[in-house]
Amino acid sequence: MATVYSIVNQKGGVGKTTTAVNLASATAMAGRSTLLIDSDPQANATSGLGLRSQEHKTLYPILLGIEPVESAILKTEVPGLDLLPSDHHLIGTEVELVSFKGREARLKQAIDRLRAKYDFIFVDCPPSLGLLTINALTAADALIIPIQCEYYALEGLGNLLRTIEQVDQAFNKKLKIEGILLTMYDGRNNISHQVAQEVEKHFASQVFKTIIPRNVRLSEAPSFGKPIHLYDPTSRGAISYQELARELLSRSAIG
Amino acid sequence: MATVYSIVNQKGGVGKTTTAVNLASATAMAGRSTLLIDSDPQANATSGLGLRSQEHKTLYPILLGIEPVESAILKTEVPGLDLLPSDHHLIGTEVELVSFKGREARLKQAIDRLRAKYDFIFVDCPPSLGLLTINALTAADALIIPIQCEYYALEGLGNLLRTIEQVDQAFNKKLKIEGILLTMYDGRNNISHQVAQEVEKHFASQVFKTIIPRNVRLSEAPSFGKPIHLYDPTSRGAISYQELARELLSRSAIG
Ligand SMILES: Nc1ncnc2c1ncn2[C@@H]1O[C@H](COP(=O)(O)OP(=O)(O)OP(=O)(O)O)[C@@H](O)[C@H]1O
Ligand SMILES: Nc1ncnc2c1ncn2[C@@H]1O[C@H](COP(=O)(O)OP(=O)(O)OP(=O)(O)O)[C@@H](O)[C@H]1O
Ligand SMILES: [Mg+2]
Ligand SMILES: [Mg+2]
Repeated sequence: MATVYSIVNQKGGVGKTTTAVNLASATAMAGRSTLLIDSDPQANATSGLGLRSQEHKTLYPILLGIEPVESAILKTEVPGLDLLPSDHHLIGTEVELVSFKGREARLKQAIDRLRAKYDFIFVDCPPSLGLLTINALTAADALIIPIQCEYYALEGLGNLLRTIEQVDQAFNKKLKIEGILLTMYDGRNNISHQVAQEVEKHFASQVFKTIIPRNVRLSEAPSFGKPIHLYDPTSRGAISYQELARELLSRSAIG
Repeated sequence: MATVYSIVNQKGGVGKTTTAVNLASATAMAGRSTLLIDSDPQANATSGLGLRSQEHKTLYPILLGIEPVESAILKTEVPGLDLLPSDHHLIGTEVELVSFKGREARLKQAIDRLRAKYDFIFVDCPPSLGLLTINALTAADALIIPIQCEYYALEGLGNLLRTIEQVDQAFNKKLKIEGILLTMYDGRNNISHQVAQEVEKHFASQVFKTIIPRNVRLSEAPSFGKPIHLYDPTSRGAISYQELARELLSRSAIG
């Protein structure tokens, strides 16, 4: 049975998609069958894996109940990694789902049909606390929260934890935080040190030991439609996401 | 009469808030009376100017029509720059305003009462295309679109232009794009060159001549609650935002 991780943070540009694409491909390369669900209308995770959303079925008709979830799943270039793509129509769900009964659990219903087929399911989220993110919080077993090592990224953490608490009580009693992931860490600048220290002080045991460094190869890989392990497997970016996958696997092995 | 500029892009972390705070303070320091409106529930522009939103009235009761807009305006440390702050309650407007008549024009109604008092009004937006951003598009005379010089940031441009077109036809006939602003440009890496060339190829005359370089001082300034001109006036970040203000002023002088 799959463990479902949602990758969330309403602060923009903190590395949600980069983490979703590269962590999912690292668990697949470690032999665990993995599904990545792109629930962001920007469809960055979809193009980051080299797929064009205009050519395929996407999450949009699945959430509206028009298509069965199995019909939208695509194979990717990474053996063992499938993708459920997104496209810009997903912007409409924020309004169209408002009148649906159980609107916050549409994604959960779709995912529950797939759990038996995968070891891991990851969900990439948009930078907001709207209905798409609430669906991802309701569907998840655990959350991965990327935090960029910058000042503004610290500010949003309070709002996010408040929202997680509300979803936990209302829709998903077993929801837990798997870990807070420090991203774009640049040892040469003070701000990175300060933010990392601040996060470790407040969240100690919930912070992943793996820290993702700022590495230009990670920002180049999406323009080739490849995860970092296929674009530049010896880069610091690739090594750090493999370390993260090992850390996650060792936790779930015990779990 | 003020010109109203909204700073928009649903892609996260592209430099909307950094542009809002530093461009608004640069126009104020050039002697133009300026108001910055923070319409992002993350309230980064509010803290970037050293103010704590918990202690003041914010945009939230203004949009709901409970308080007059004048009552929430604060002076900042920068002479000639006022702020209309935000706080996390603003997340609620996306749902609470849905049943209001003219819900997309609530911000415009508030701003129209202030136009006579300022030369420039800037609106910082959240990273989404929801009701808060639609309000900012409806209220604006012109748009400033920051684009990070990274691959994923290029992808979202199509969606944004589609939404602008829809708002233009439905709610704001005179809306125009003032300019596309290239941000976090790093001359040492290929991606920055490629993205800048791509944007200039497609949008030629609409791209600001000023390019904002990646400059660590810009990411340090918010932790001191100061715009770059007060934190490090001789930094490349400060100089580039002053250049941008001059470019904007020279356009509006002719306009
Ligand atoms: N560790 C890193 N080193 C260098 N660049 C990175 C790193 N992680 C992410 N990036 C780049 O930073 C930008 C933001 O990352 P990404 O798009 O993954 O964030 P996000 O949280 O998914 O953004 P959004 O909020 O828009 O969904 C992208 O251009 C990405 O390529
Ligand atoms: N030119 C720059 N050089 C270096 N760092 C920058 C620059 N511009 C912005 N930053 C930093 O990058 C991060 C993202 O910028 P910012 O928060 O302004 O983007 P945003 O588009 O407002 O994000 P959001 O989508 O969450 O509202 C911040 O930590 C900011 O300090
Ligand atoms: Mg993303
Ligand atoms: Mg912002």
